[in-house]
Amino acid sequence: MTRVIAIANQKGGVGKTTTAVSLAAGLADAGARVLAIDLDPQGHLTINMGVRRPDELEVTVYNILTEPATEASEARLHSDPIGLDFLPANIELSGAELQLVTEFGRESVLQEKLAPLLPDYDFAVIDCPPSLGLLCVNALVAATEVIIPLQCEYFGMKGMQQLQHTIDRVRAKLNPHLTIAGILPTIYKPRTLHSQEVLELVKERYGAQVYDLRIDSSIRFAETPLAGLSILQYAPDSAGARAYRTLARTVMAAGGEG
Amino acid sequence: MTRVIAIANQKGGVGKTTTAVSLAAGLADAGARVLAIDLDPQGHLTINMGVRRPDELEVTVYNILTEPATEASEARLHSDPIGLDFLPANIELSGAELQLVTEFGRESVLQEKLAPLLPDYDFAVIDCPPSLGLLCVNALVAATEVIIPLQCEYFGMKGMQQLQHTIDRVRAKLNPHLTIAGILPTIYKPRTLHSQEVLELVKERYGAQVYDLRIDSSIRFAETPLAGLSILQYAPDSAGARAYRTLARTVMAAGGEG
Ligand SMILES: Nc1ncnc2c1ncn2[C@@H]1O[C@H](COP(=O)(O)OP(=O)(O)OP(=O)(O)O)[C@@H](O)[C@H]1O
Ligand SMILES: Nc1ncnc2c1ncn2[C@@H]1O[C@H](COP(=O)(O)OP(=O)(O)OP(=O)(O)O)[C@@H](O)[C@H]1O
Ligand SMILES: [Mg+2]
Ligand SMILES: [Mg+2]
Repeated sequence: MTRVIAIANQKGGVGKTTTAVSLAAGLADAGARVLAIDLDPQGHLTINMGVRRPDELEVTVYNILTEPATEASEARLHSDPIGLDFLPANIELSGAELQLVTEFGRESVLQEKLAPLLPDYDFAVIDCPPSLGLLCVNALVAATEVIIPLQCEYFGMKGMQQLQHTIDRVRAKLNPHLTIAGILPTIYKPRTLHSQEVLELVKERYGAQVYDLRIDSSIRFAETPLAGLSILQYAPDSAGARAYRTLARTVMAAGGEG
Repeated sequence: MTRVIAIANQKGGVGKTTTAVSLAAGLADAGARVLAIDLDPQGHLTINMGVRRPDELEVTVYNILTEPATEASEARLHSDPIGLDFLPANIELSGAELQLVTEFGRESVLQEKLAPLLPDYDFAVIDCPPSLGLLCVNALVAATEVIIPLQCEYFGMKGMQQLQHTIDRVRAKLNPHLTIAGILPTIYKPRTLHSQEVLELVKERYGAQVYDLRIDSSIRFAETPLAGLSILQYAPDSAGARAYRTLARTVMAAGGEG
């Protein structure tokens, strides 16, 4: 049974794409067969996989979601350096939410389209846009588990309740098996009191749901999309690469109980 | 004529809310009458104005946009320490986009609702969510000008073309007077080559549209929402406060030519 991990948080700029790319790369690095899925019209995961001009792609996730006859495999691309397959996105995807609104079963279109593809993989990792709309809900319905990147700043904390509420509603109505794999502290600034205070608050409030590791802030992360690589290839001996390798090992060891 | 400034960029976490709050505070500090407007369901501008529990508010921007009988003045609140009025938002606002989809003139609901209120103010500053959906389009239709915060990282640059394309379409079809007041480099990390390289690329590509100032990265910004203050009150002598005061002066001096 393929584990499908959604990387979600409606707060912008907290490291969703970076986590999706780095975790997917870490799982592939450890020998797993991995499919990364870009569900954000910004197409940042697609860019990070080395696609220079996402807007020139013929078939993307947009076509999969809005064209019944288009199969997910038709959009599938491969990143040699990172060692995994991915389903790309571009700005066309921003039209999908409006188009899906009136469809029957609009929340499970992605799940249905992925079903024939998933047996080829051990893991699928979905990068979500910064909102809780239909694209994000489609990811949560298709997912077996959710990882929530949480930037260690005050604004980063404020959206958590709303996100957990959305996950609870999806679990109750659409996907009873959905679990929260964990909350991942990201862009942590060790030399600031603010990051420490926020992390302590998050651990107090969410306890064991918070991974026992954190991703420290490093400019190396911002450089990786330019190279079309994940942090594991771009700066293999960096603290960031080590942290995401640890996350990948933790995720693999959890074996899906979430 | 009230100048209405939308702070927009679909990329998440680039400093939209921080710029909206800091600029509005800077304009108020300089003696202007200012209305800040929260158009993001995350309600972060509302939280930054000192509202501890936005979800408990009776009347918000959501009601203004979806209830014809509700006037904008009914949602108006005031921040004493920052010295301005604001229209709050909370998560209910995430339902507005779907509700507006089938309305006639759905793009100009905000503009119509603001019209009776604007004569009380010299400036209105609108904080946009991290997307280019109907909420953002409503802001661009109501606005006289747009300020684009741009984080000096590779991902920060990639959305610019799409944003300019959306602004062009709004100008062509809905709001012929809309101008780009400027592109504001934010969260600049002076000790990194990456920030310098990205800023140079942005200045090369967008020339005079880029403000001749930049907002350097500082953890003080992340602390301000906790205090319900802008950087101008929270750390008045900091580089960040000085930079946003300079921005406010630049905006006032431009007098609306954009
Ligand atoms: N640990 C880190 N340290 C420093 N910078 C980071 C880190 N993780 C990500 N970044 C950088 O911070 C910015 C935001 O990260 P990213 O784009 O992955 O967030 P996101 O949540 O996917 O944003 P969006 O909400 O727009 O989709 C990017 O420029 C990225 O390169
Ligand atoms: N110049 C700065 N230096 C350091 N941190 C900053 C700066 N400006 C903003 N921040 C912090 O970075 C984070 C993102 O900023 P902010 O929330 O204002 O961005 P945004 O574009 O409004 O995000 P969203 O897309 O989620 O609405 C916040 O924690 C904020 O406090
Ligand atoms: Mg992203
Ligand atoms: Mg914001």
